[in-house]
Amino acid sequence: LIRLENIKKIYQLGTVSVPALRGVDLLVRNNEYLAVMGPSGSGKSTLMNLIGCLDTPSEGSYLLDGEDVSNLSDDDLAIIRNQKIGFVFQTFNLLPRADALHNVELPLIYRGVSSTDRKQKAREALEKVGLGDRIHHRPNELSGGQRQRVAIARALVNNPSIILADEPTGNLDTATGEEIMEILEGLHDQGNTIILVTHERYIAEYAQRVVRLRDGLVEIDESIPEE
Amino acid sequence: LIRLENIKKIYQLGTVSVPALRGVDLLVRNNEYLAVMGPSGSGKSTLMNLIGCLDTPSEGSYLLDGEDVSNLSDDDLAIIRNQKIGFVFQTFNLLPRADALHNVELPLIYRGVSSTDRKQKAREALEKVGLGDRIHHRPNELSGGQRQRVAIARALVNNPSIILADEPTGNLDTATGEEIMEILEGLHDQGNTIILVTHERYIAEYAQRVVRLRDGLVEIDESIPEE
Ligand SMILES: Nc1ncnc2c1ncn2[C@@H]1O[C@H](COP(=O)(O)OP(=O)(O)OP(=O)(O)O)[C@@H](O)[C@H]1O
Ligand SMILES: Nc1ncnc2c1ncn2[C@@H]1O[C@H](COP(=O)(O)OP(=O)(O)OP(=O)(O)O)[C@@H](O)[C@H]1O
Ligand SMILES: [Mg+2]
Ligand SMILES: [Mg+2]
Repeated sequence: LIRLENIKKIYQLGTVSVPALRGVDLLVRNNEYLAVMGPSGSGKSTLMNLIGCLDTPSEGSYLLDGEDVSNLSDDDLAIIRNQKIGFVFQTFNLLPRADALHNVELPLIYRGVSSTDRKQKAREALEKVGLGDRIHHRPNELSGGQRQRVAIARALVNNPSIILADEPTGNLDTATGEEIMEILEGLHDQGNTIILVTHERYIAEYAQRVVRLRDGLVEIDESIPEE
Repeated sequence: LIRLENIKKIYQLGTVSVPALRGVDLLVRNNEYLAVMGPSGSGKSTLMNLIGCLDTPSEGSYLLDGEDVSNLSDDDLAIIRNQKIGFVFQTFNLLPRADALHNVELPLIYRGVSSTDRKQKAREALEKVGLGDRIHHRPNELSGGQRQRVAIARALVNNPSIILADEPTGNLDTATGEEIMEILEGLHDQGNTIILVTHERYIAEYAQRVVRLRDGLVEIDESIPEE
């Protein structure tokens, strides 16, 4: 499903080059459940942005469903992102002037869903993450963990087959974090593919496999034994 | 040092009232080390904003060092914040167009420190959190955990006697999180007062006492036995 070969990403800041990824190989099959871990600054979000077609590598190839992503136009990439990929950003990236409901509606608007249908789907997605009574709050009228849950609801509302979640429980207490993990567990059981970045051991344990980055390279890539 | 009595905070959203804090009593002595925990949306950040003089309660009283905070002007509050309190925000709140060095310099500029001195102090604060090689990166050129560490460096650069940290390790891998906790440990040993919000057990264990909120009220307030 996802095949990354010798992926490099170098950020250019004036005269300074920052090699965020220095040659990453990664193969992810359909319906796998992967946890990405590693120190702060090791390249996890950069890797997620590349997998999620939000950015392009400096070198290397990325085949998504057999298709070479680097050959696609921006419009094609936007369609793929909208139809196949649900992305929970590490820093949420919500529209500050729109309320929770409207933020979650956005992927449905892009897909051309009717106004009545998308309001209902967005409401249901928010209820699922425990925010049914916060749908008209804007991001600055929500707690940190509530904003994170709006970002999660938005990522899931289009029923994507690939879910990329960057620290989805970083701002959530343990109990709420486990509710979110239950939702992801259900989506995995339905056949979807899940890649999540986390620094918390108990969250990584929901996955079947852990890939650990260090300094822009894969340090460890191994299955988690089932219990 | 910090005395909160019957503190209430009600947010008004049009016709809807959101009671974020519903009568909180809290006494914190000089040099205490307190962890605040509780479910997402239970009022932790609201409480921190009130303690940090960033917001005022709807009801109840707040005495800081024996002084009634509700009687102070905005200018007085700003001076107290700058001199006494270091605040690490849950969502970092960095200036997007300023680099890390300048973001960390801000509290020193406000205090009137000379340009040479403050550049040096800001640089040292960033080195202390492991970002010596990122001082000219702007927030969008930093990883999530690096932005969080810039926010931490900024909170500590003025040597505040009260440190309020809202989920300071939420975006940090365990090893980097422990480095930050070591810094806080050192500051506590020097006689400062630390209040941190966290949802992670192993972070709370650095504190001497845990206050647990639920639905805007204190549910538990107890010491952590020393080991
Ligand atoms: N400006 C606001 N207007 C209306 N409601 C608000 C506002 N800010 C916060 N709230 C509400 O007040 C409640 C408490 O928010 P607060 O940010 O203190 O929670 P928290 O305990 O820090 O949560 P988290 O762990 O998710 O960060 C939440 O239910 C939130 O929706
Ligand atoms: N736009 C950019 N320009 C320059 N350097 C960047 C940029 N974005 C990220 N970096 C650098 O690339 C490296 C990897 O960043 P990335 O966000 O992938 O790390 P991460 O593993 O997600 O870290 P964290 O756990 O802290 O979120 C970091 O050292 C960061 O400073
Ligand atoms: Mg990251
Ligand atoms: Mg909060």
